[in-house]
Amino acid sequence: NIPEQTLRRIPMYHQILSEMERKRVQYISSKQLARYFQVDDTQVRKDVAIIGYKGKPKSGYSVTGLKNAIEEFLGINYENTAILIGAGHLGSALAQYPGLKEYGLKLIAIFDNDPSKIGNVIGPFTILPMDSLQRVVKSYDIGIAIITVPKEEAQSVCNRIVSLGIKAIWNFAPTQLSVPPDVTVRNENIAMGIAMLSHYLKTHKIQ
Amino acid sequence: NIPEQTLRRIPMYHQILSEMERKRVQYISSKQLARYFQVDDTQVRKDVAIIGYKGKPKSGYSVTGLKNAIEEFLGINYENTAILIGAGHLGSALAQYPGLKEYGLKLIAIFDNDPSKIGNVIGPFTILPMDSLQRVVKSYDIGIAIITVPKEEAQSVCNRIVSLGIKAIWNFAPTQLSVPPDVTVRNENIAMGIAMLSHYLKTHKIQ
Ligand SMILES: NC(=O)c1ccc[n+]([C@@H]2O[C@H](COP(=O)([O-])OP(=O)(O)OC[C@H]3O[C@@H](n4cnc5c(N)ncnc54)[C@H](O)[C@@H]3O)[C@@H](O)[C@H]2O)c1
Ligand SMILES: NC(=O)c1ccc[n+]([C@@H]2O[C@H](COP(=O)([O-])OP(=O)(O)OC[C@H]3O[C@@H](n4cnc5c(N)ncnc54)[C@H](O)[C@@H]3O)[C@@H](O)[C@H]2O)c1
Repeated sequence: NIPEQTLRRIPMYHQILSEMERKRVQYISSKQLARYFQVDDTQVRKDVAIIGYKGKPKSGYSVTGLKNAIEEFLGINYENTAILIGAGHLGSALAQYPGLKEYGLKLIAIFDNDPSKIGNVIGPFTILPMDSLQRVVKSYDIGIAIITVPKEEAQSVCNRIVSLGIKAIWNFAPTQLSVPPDVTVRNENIAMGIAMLSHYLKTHKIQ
Repeated sequence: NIPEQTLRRIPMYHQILSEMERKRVQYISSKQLARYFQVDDTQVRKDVAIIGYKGKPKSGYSVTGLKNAIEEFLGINYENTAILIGAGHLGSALAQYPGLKEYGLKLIAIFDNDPSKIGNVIGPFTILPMDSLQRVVKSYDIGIAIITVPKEEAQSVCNRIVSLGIKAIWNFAPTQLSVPPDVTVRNENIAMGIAMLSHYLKTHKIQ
């Protein structure tokens, strides 16, 4: 199993390498990469070994080579199809976010149980009722379900998704979902961000 | 310095304990808590020591006691005042999110540089122009700035915020911000979530 710290760095490496590529930089050393993360360059070399990139010329890693290796490692070249449930504030922001596609996530449809929202259009999507969930999941071989419903509703929505055979859930509701062992849940908990910032401010308060 | 893994778990402990409190559960053992995170109960005991909670009766930790200790540790009882820059899809979802308040973040004002947005209302906020940034930051002693502008604009917005004396930045734009050493940046990178899910699907593909 890959350490979470490494997995956390990998999309950031990808971000940095994409910006380097845009600026036509050809090579980057492990020392230069390490500076972005306040880690030691041996840690960067360990991460690169986990990614499975072999190139190591004297002048450092090839920016394009390492970036492509990351895309291969993350599987973002294989398009993952996704559905989104909960077309509220956050759901509609995500549905219109071009960044999803950049990371290989192809959103197919969005669902909601509010009759006043069903039939409305968000970007290229028409909000569908929950009873058409089964039809869409079956005909598109959906890999990922994104949950952006209120936390009280999240478990029951999750149960429905799991019963349709979806194996990966991206959960934005601030609650722990219980799922069978062959299903993975990735929680996005914005409290994490607030907690880190307020802890920093509290410990650095110049009073 | 606290390990990131521990800091990642702490808001989740808070979430679980709040739900237990709602269900009137009085005590919880380190073994029970450990089950939520697939960690060993000695790791939970280490985390609780970092949080600074001393209570350890035979029947486990007091749910309310540990929850309050976490709130103290995270500083979420001290209200942190915040401003948000970039009233687009994500910015307006965040501005209307009641979860910010629950974690002690008091949003004071939202700003944008698009003339067609300035003056519009989102929830309780009127979108302000960037020229009134200085006035608001000075009169409210702002602790945190939330950046939800496109990534090409993020560094210049960040420079402006830092020049006004703000020490904590919550950055949603997928780019690395460079800041002076006494400023902390918390990056929310949704690519991380997509990367973990697509990596899981790729390695568990049932062909
Ligand atoms: N808004 C944010 O910035 C933000 C940030 C982080 C996390 N979250 C979390 O994301 C979730 C969504 O937040 P929001 O602000 O978009 O809320 P919201 O109320 O604007 O949207 C929720 C949507 O879910 C729909 N819904 C409710 N129950 C449903 C069900 N059983 N089946 C299908 N659809 C259902 C509602 O009709 C509504 O459209 C919440 O759990 C929230 O805590 C929100
Ligand atoms: N929408 C999402 O779900 C989502 C998810 C993750 C990350 N992000 C990131 O968050 C940021 C915002 O995304 P969005 O989808 O809300 O974009 P958006 O285009 O809807 O909103 C951006 C807003 O920033 C304003 N702006 C641009 N330059 C500015 C400047 N110099 N000063 C002040 N305001 C300025 C624009 O007028 C606009 O209102 C982007 O960097 C994006 O990559 C978005």
